[in-house]
Amino acid sequence: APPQATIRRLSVYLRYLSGLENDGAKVISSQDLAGYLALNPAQVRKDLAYFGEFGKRGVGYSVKKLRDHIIKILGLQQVRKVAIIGAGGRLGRALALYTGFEKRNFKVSALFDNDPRVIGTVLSADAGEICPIENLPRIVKDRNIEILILTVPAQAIKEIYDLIMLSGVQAVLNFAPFKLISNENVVVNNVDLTTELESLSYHLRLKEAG
Amino acid sequence: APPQATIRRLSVYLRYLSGLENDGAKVISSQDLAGYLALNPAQVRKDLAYFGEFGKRGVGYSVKKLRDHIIKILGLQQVRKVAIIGAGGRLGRALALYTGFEKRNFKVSALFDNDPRVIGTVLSADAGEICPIENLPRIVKDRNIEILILTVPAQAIKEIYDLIMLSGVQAVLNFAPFKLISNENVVVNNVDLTTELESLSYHLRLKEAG
Ligand SMILES: NC(=O)c1ccc[n+]([C@@H]2O[C@H](COP(=O)([O-])OP(=O)(O)OC[C@H]3O[C@@H](n4cnc5c(N)ncnc54)[C@H](O)[C@@H]3O)[C@@H](O)[C@H]2O)c1
Ligand SMILES: NC(=O)c1ccc[n+]([C@@H]2O[C@H](COP(=O)([O-])OP(=O)(O)OC[C@H]3O[C@@H](n4cnc5c(N)ncnc54)[C@H](O)[C@@H]3O)[C@@H](O)[C@H]2O)c1
Repeated sequence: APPQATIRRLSVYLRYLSGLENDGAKVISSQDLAGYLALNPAQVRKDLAYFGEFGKRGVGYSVKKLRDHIIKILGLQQVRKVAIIGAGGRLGRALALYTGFEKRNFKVSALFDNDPRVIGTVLSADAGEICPIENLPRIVKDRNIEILILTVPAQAIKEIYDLIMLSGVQAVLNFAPFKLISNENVVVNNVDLTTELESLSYHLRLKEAG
Repeated sequence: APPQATIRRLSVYLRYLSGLENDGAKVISSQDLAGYLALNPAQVRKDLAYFGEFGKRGVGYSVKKLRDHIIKILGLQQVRKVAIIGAGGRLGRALALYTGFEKRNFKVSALFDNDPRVIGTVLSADAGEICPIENLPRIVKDRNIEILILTVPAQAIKEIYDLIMLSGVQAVLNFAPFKLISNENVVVNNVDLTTELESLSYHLRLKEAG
């Protein structure tokens, strides 16, 4: 099976190919694709070969065909409905109002929180009002939510874990600094923005050490 | 040199070891560290061996020593000052007000934007008022800013690129969906939150395909 890093690079290729198609480009070589993205051409070829894309020697890949294929591989032909837990908070609100998700086929379709002061607030027409967290299982089923985004404090993760499992959702994107583990029913991606800063700090230290 | 993925796992080990130390644990085996984090014990040992940490056979690693060592490896003994460009926007504002960064030694010390309606706003006492983007090079030097966080639209990246290079900053965390490439002076981490959703969509498609 292709590694996680290959799947993430597919998203980067997709974004670039979409730009190329808009500009009217018909073909692209692994050399050019790699050059623009500061990647290794052999790595690009290896990533695409996992999915049977080998390109034509000396010509490269068809921009349209490759783009359409990556869209299918990532399952992006249909709209994926997303819900945000902690939508009354700072990060939750920023994600709920972000128009960039819809451009790439993710639609924020439900919002949840446990703070009575924010329940009932309407952040956007599509997502409707912020619902109480107890209604999560019912609303996930009613609105066919496929992905839950967690923007609650780390200590709240344990409180809502059972509700998440009860809801039947199969994918979770967790922003709390607490590693939530995938199981056979739910795949979890953990994003810790502070880890991103720590990885930059590592490089700063290397420069300091000379 | 250790791979990027090893550096990111160090952050995860650090977070877990800090919790253990708070609970009074003295030693931990690679088995237990891996078990709790759903990782492979051999991977944990390999990650730590890059930095000369081998643990004692049958006993494991000293929690305190290992934690202190990882803090040094990641360069987290001192406070790293951070500035946010696009601080008047939704994501920028959420990051500017986030108290979690300071707990891990990152201090938001300057805010920038180009929208006259938000310039002069004070989001937090530490960061001061939102400054005009033209003042970036001077303020980065005056306040010893080491990391820039970019939360501007993708098309604004080209506009501010020269100012970023002029500022002399050595590390950038970019949230705009536009791959900014590292060079010999500036290391860049690109975070595309939509790519996180696309990687989850890939797993959803695999389940759909059965
Ligand atoms: N704000 C950021 O930029 C940022 C950056 C990195 C990480 N994070 C992480 O994202 C999470 C949210 O951060 P924030 O700054 O938005 O915090 P916040 O306090 O502004 O928002 C948290 C929200 O979660 C809600 N909540 C708490 N417990 C809940 C529960 N049991 N069920 C439903 N809702 C619940 C709260 O009512 C609140 O609206 C935290 O885990 C934080 O560590 C945030
Ligand atoms: N909001 C989110 O949850 C989210 C999620 C994923 C990605 N992003 C990305 O993060 C970035 C910010 O998103 P947002 O939703 O906060 O947008 P936003 O429009 O709310 O904020 C953008 C801010 O950047 C400022 N800006 C624009 N051009 C500038 C320039 N040349 N110099 C300085 N400041 C400038 C604007 O004045 C505004 O305050 C975008 O690239 C977006 O794609 C945001």
